[in-house]
Amino acid sequence: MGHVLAIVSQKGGVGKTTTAVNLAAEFALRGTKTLLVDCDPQGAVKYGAGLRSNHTPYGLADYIAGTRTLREIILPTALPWLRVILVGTVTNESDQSAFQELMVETDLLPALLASARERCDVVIVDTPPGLGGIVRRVLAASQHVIVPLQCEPLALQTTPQILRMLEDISAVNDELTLDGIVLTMFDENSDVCARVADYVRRHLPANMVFDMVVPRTSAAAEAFAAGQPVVLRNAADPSSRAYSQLVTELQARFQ
Amino acid sequence: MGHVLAIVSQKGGVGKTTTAVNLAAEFALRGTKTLLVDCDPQGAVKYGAGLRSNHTPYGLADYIAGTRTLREIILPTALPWLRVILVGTVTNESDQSAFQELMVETDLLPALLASARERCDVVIVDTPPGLGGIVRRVLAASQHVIVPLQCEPLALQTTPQILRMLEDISAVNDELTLDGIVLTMFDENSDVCARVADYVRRHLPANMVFDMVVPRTSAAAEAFAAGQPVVLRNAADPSSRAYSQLVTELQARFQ
Ligand SMILES: Nc1ncnc2c1ncn2[C@@H]1O[C@H](COP(=O)(O)OP(=O)(O)OP(=O)(O)O)[C@@H](O)[C@H]1O
Ligand SMILES: Nc1ncnc2c1ncn2[C@@H]1O[C@H](COP(=O)(O)OP(=O)(O)OP(=O)(O)O)[C@@H](O)[C@H]1O
Ligand SMILES: [Mg+2]
Ligand SMILES: [Mg+2]
Repeated sequence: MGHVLAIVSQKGGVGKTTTAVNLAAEFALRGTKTLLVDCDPQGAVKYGAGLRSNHTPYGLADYIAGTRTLREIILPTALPWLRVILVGTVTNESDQSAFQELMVETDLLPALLASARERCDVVIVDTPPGLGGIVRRVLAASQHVIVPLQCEPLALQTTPQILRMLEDISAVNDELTLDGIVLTMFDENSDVCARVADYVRRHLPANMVFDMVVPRTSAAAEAFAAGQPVVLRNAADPSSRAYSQLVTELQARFQ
Repeated sequence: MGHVLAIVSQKGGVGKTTTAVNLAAEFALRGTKTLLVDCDPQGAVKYGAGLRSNHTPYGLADYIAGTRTLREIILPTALPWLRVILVGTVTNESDQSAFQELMVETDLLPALLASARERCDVVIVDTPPGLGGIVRRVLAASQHVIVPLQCEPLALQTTPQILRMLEDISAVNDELTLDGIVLTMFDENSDVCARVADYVRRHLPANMVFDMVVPRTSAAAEAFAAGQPVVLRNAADPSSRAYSQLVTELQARFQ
């Protein structure tokens, strides 16, 4: 039985999508059968997961609306062991509230994640920022969760919000484990970053924060322009090595 | 009659809150009667608007729920001409979906913004990331809108989504004007940034993108740790000067 790993944060722009696509790619590079699911109507996974250029635009939104089958929305990527489910055609709609409402009500999402873990070793789920209904539903169906934390004061100040939510959801899903907080976009030349990282390590339990840190690198940001995860595009980049280290740790835990 | 200016983006972490608090503070520094309203349940305005340390936790969520009056939620700040309405106690709740549903249904939000523009010269509204129902309601009640665009490939790729929404809303609110896209967190040492900025200027109409650019500076990020807008805390910082330039342009338009 595989594991469903959700990537969540109360704050926007902290590296959820970057973390999701790179963990998925790194697991797949190691021969782990991996599925990456995009639950964010913004649909950013599409731009970073190494899809073929002629892929269909359909995805999760089309499946839960009943207009596409599961087989039609599971897409191959540049990696043999990585499949992706995009968020789908909701990305092109200017009113995304219908998708959000459906995601909160439908049983198709938990069923999809449950059956995916039967066929895959790891299912990684990217989520929209905030503590909305989509994130709640995804967490209720997950066994693992990672919270990327950008090393900036504002991201730190709102972190209690997501930790409170995780506590709340654990009450209804006793399988849910917080694997940890991953410090992202760490700039070694910035005092601000160093202070935030130091504060997090001093004030949170040691096992709640991963030792590795994802550095801010131009290769990580540029990878989205090239449509590929940085671990695939530039394995030697410090951000790739950090994600590789994170996967080594996760593999040990998922045994 | 004052103007309601909404700060929106489909993407998270692009500088919406930073732009909202600094525009509000800069208008107030110039003697413009300004109200800053936080509609994002994450409640980040609280950390950057220069509030007094003993302020109440109540705000918009408490007002639309009927538990607090308007007078109780309008807070003074370090600046005489700046008042703030926080998002309120929803920030402490692990389930924020009730707030989101109420915001989409209530008439109290449009009524609040309409009456605020009668008493103030400028009302600036911070919003949650994405194209959800809260953003839609705020845009329906606004006359002006600014879209911060972080100079990174992924932010650029998802920009058509917010432009589509703005077109959609303009059909129901003919007062709504897109004042422009503001390039944020511009790092002059980064090729990625330069390429994104250049692409934006070449592919969008010239009047759609402000000439000024907000540079990435540590003072702007640190300002949130100090609880004050950077224009107030460090007026000489390049990010402060950029926001000051933006206000000069907006003042000319709002005449
Ligand atoms: N290690 C890194 N180095 C440099 N840039 C990074 C790194 N990680 C993420 N980024 C960039 O930072 C921005 C935000 O990252 P990303 O989009 O992954 O965050 P997110 O939390 O998924 O955002 P959203 O809230 O919009 O879903 C993107 O432009 C991304 O390319
Ligand atoms: N000009 C700047 N220079 C340096 N850091 C900046 C600048 N503008 C914003 N930041 C930092 O970038 C991060 C994201 O900015 P901010 O929180 O304002 O974006 P947002 O769009 O409001 O995010 P969210 O989607 O979570 O609401 C914050 O940590 C902020 O301090
Ligand atoms: Mg994302
Ligand atoms: Mg914000």
